[in-house]
Amino acid sequence: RIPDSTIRRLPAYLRVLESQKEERTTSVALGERTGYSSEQVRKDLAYFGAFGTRGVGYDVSQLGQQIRHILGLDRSVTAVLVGVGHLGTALLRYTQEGVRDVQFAAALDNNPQVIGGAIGSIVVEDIKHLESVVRERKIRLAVLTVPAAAAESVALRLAEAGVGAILNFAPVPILTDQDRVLVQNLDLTLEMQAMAYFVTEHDDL
Amino acid sequence: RIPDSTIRRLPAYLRVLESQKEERTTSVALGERTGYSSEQVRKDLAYFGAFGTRGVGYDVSQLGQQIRHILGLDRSVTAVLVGVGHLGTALLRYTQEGVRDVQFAAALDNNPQVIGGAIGSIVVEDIKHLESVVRERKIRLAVLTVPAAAAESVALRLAEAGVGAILNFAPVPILTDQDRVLVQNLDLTLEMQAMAYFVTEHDDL
Ligand SMILES: NC(=O)c1ccc[n+]([C@@H]2O[C@H](COP(=O)([O-])OP(=O)(O)OC[C@H]3O[C@@H](n4cnc5c(N)ncnc54)[C@H](O)[C@@H]3O)[C@@H](O)[C@H]2O)c1
Ligand SMILES: NC(=O)c1ccc[n+]([C@@H]2O[C@H](COP(=O)([O-])OP(=O)(O)OC[C@H]3O[C@@H](n4cnc5c(N)ncnc54)[C@H](O)[C@@H]3O)[C@@H](O)[C@H]2O)c1
Repeated sequence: RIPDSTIRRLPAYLRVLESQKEERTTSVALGERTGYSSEQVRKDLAYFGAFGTRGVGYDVSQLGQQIRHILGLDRSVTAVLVGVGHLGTALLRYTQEGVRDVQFAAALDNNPQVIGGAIGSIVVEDIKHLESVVRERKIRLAVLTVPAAAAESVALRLAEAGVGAILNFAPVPILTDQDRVLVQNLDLTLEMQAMAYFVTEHDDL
Repeated sequence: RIPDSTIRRLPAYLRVLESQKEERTTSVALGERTGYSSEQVRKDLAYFGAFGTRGVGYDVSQLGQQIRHILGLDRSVTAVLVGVGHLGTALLRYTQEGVRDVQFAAALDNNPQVIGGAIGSIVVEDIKHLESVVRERKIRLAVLTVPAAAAESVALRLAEAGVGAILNFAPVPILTDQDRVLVQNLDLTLEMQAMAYFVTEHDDL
């Protein structure tokens, strides 16, 4: 079995491989462009039998296909987005611009002024249809971009309707006392905090 | 010196510590709530001398303060956001909602209909003032949420004005042939891809 922490790094390797023009790459090059050490890259790739050839490295297109297969991207993943406000709209538009491997099959909201509007090819539907949308379209993944106050109640409905994972942007923990649904909390300010370190002066630690 | 990969994990530990009610925690608990292994947590914390007490763990408030100091969060970091569209607006609002450690000191756009508008306490300014805004307010960090076509030219102006790091959301690489300014590319669909793995069926790998 491949460790979860390795799986979480694979999309970053895939991004680099897909934006690369050369036919071959090395663990050092992949490391530099993703921020991981070259040992970490070698270790991760070895889990699924990609060892590369000493002195020559890895074949870019073959490695990309291997990672796509592992992530299940060769079988397209459908997701539902709930909360079509500023962040939700930006995400819906972004996943329809160019080749993004995850497509939204539905977008839900509770505001009558938002319901019925189109974002690219997706028409926003009323959240009252959440259960039937998730079941009929076999949706396994949800992205939650509702205000903090609505997050837990919407997450409970998604879990009961059968999603397997939720990417949560609301700044509150959700579904904390169960472990059937995978919850990933994302905080864009965390990225900013990490960068703050690199631009502020430091006394000797 | 603390390795960059450790620094990148510290904000995630800080989030967990700050949402914790208990007075003590352990590397296992921190690992579970952030997704890293407990060995990784112990190794990271040991870099700055936080060893915890065997069997008792770490003091939550003390560890939080240590991490805040290392990340330079006890000296507030000011940032500029460029491109006040859907994503930019969501980020500006979010960083003003509750205690977020990074504050935006300015928001810039080139659309006359956006300039002069207020998002919380921030009034959007014209991007033609980029240089003077960065210099006069001593801004070291920039967040780029402009369309792909504008990303490189805006990034060059930010670099020349003196920012030290850019968090880039546009789906194109920027400032690739220099290494004075730190660039971090962020792709929210990467998180979705990693989660897709956990919800799709896998043949034996
Ligand atoms: N994690 C991060 O880094 C980050 C960054 C920006 C925003 N956020 C968070 O993301 C969320 C969305 O932010 P935004 O700026 O897009 O907010 P917004 O107010 O623009 O959008 C919220 C949307 O959710 C809808 N909504 C509200 N209650 C609902 C419910 N019960 N069911 C269905 N839809 C509902 C609203 O109609 C609206 O369209 C907020 O929780 C915010 O704190 C997080
Ligand atoms: N990385 C990700 O996961 C992710 C997710 C969503 C969106 N995006 C990207 O983020 C960017 C913003 O997305 P959005 O949905 O908010 O787009 P948007 O069109 O709503 O916003 C873009 C804003 O930039 C401004 N702008 C355009 N050219 C400019 C220039 N030269 N100088 C200053 N301002 C300028 C526009 O006036 C507008 O306000 C896009 O590049 C999009 O692809 C990335």
